[in-house]
Amino acid sequence: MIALREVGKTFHLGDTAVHALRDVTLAVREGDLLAIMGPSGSGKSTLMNIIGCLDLPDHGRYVLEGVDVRRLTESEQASIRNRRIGFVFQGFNLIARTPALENVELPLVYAGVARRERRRLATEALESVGLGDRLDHQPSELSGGQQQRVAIARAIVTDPALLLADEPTGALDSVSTASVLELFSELNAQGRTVVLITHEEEVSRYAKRVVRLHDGRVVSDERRTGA
Amino acid sequence: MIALREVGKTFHLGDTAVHALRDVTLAVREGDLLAIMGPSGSGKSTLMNIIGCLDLPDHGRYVLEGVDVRRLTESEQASIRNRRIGFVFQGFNLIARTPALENVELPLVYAGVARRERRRLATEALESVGLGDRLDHQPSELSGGQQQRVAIARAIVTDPALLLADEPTGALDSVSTASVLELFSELNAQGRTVVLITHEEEVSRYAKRVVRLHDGRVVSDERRTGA
Ligand SMILES: Nc1ncnc2c1ncn2[C@@H]1O[C@H](COP(=O)(O)OP(=O)(O)OP(=O)(O)O)[C@@H](O)[C@H]1O
Ligand SMILES: Nc1ncnc2c1ncn2[C@@H]1O[C@H](COP(=O)(O)OP(=O)(O)OP(=O)(O)O)[C@@H](O)[C@H]1O
Ligand SMILES: [Mg+2]
Ligand SMILES: [Mg+2]
Repeated sequence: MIALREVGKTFHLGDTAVHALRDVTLAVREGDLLAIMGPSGSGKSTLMNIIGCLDLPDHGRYVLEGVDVRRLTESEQASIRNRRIGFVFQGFNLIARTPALENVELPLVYAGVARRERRRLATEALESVGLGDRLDHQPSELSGGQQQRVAIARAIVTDPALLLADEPTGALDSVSTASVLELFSELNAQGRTVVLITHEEEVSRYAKRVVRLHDGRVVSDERRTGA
Repeated sequence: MIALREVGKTFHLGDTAVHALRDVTLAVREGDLLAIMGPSGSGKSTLMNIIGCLDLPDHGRYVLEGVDVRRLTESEQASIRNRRIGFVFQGFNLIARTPALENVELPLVYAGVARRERRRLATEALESVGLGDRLDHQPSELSGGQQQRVAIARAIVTDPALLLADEPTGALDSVSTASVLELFSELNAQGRTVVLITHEEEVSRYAKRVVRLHDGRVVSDERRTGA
């Protein structure tokens, strides 16, 4: 489903170059449940942005469902993102001054879903993360963990084929963390591909495979047996 | 140093009321190293905002260093915050499009510190959190964990009497986490009062005392022996 080959990404700031990713070769099969781990600054979020077509590699190739993403137009990339991928961003990226329910409906708006059905699906998604009583709260009226759960609800509301989640339980206590990871396992059991970025071993335990990054390179890639 | 008595805080949204804090009685001595724990939505950040004079209680009293905060004017509250308290916010709250170094210098600007000395202290603070090579990066050019470390450097740069940190290691790997907590322990050993909000037991282990919140109330308050 996902095939990255010798992918590199370099950021330029004035005359210094930051090699965020170097020579990353990674294949993810449909239905995989993958954890990407590594120290702060090792390139995990950069890798997720490339996988999710939010950014393009400077070197190497990225083939997504058989198509080289460099061949896609901007609007084709946007269309893939909106209809096939659910994102949980490290910073949540909720829309300010907009209630939780509307934030979660947003991907359904892009997908052209009718208002009543959007409302129903978004409400269900928020209930599944324990926020049924916070539908009308705006992000600034929610705790950190509640904002993160709104971001999670938004990522799963379109029932995406590929779920990319960057530190999805970072702001959550252990009870909410377990319940969110159960939710992801369930999506995966239904055939969805799930990629989780995390620095917590507790979270990686839900994964079937763990890829570790260090300084922009893959340093280990282990499939777990009996996971 | 800090004395909260039967403090309550209620948020009103339309006609529903959210009781974020109820009847919180808490005293913190100078030099204490306190961890505040509790589930998502239990009132931890709200409590920190009140302790840091960013918000006022609706009920009860808050006496900070012998003064009832309701007697302080807006500018007196601002002055206490700027000169005596260092904050690490759950959302980091860095200034966009502004380099890390300038973000960290900001509290020193308020304190009237001269330019050359500000530059020196801010550089030192950033080096102490491992970001000596990221001084000119803006927040959008930094990883999640790097942004969090900039927020930490900013909180400690004025060497504050009281350090309030909301989930200060949430985005950090275990190596950076340990190094940040060592830094806080060191500040505490020098006599600074440190209050950490966390949902991670690993972090609470550095504390001398653990206060647990649930639904806006204090449900336990334990001093650790031999910590
Ligand atoms: N401005 C606001 N308006 C309305 N409700 C609010 C507001 N701020 C916070 N709340 C509510 O108050 C409660 C406590 O919020 P708080 O941010 O203190 O929780 P927390 O313990 O820090 O949670 P977390 O661990 O998720 O960060 C939550 O239920 C939240 O929805
Ligand atoms: N827009 C940018 N401009 C310059 N450098 C950048 C930019 N974005 C990221 N970087 C740098 O690239 C490196 C990798 O960043 P990335 O966000 O992928 O790390 P990460 O593994 O997600 O870290 P964390 O665990 O702290 O979130 C970091 O050293 C960062 O400073
Ligand atoms: Mg990241
Ligand atoms: Mg909070």
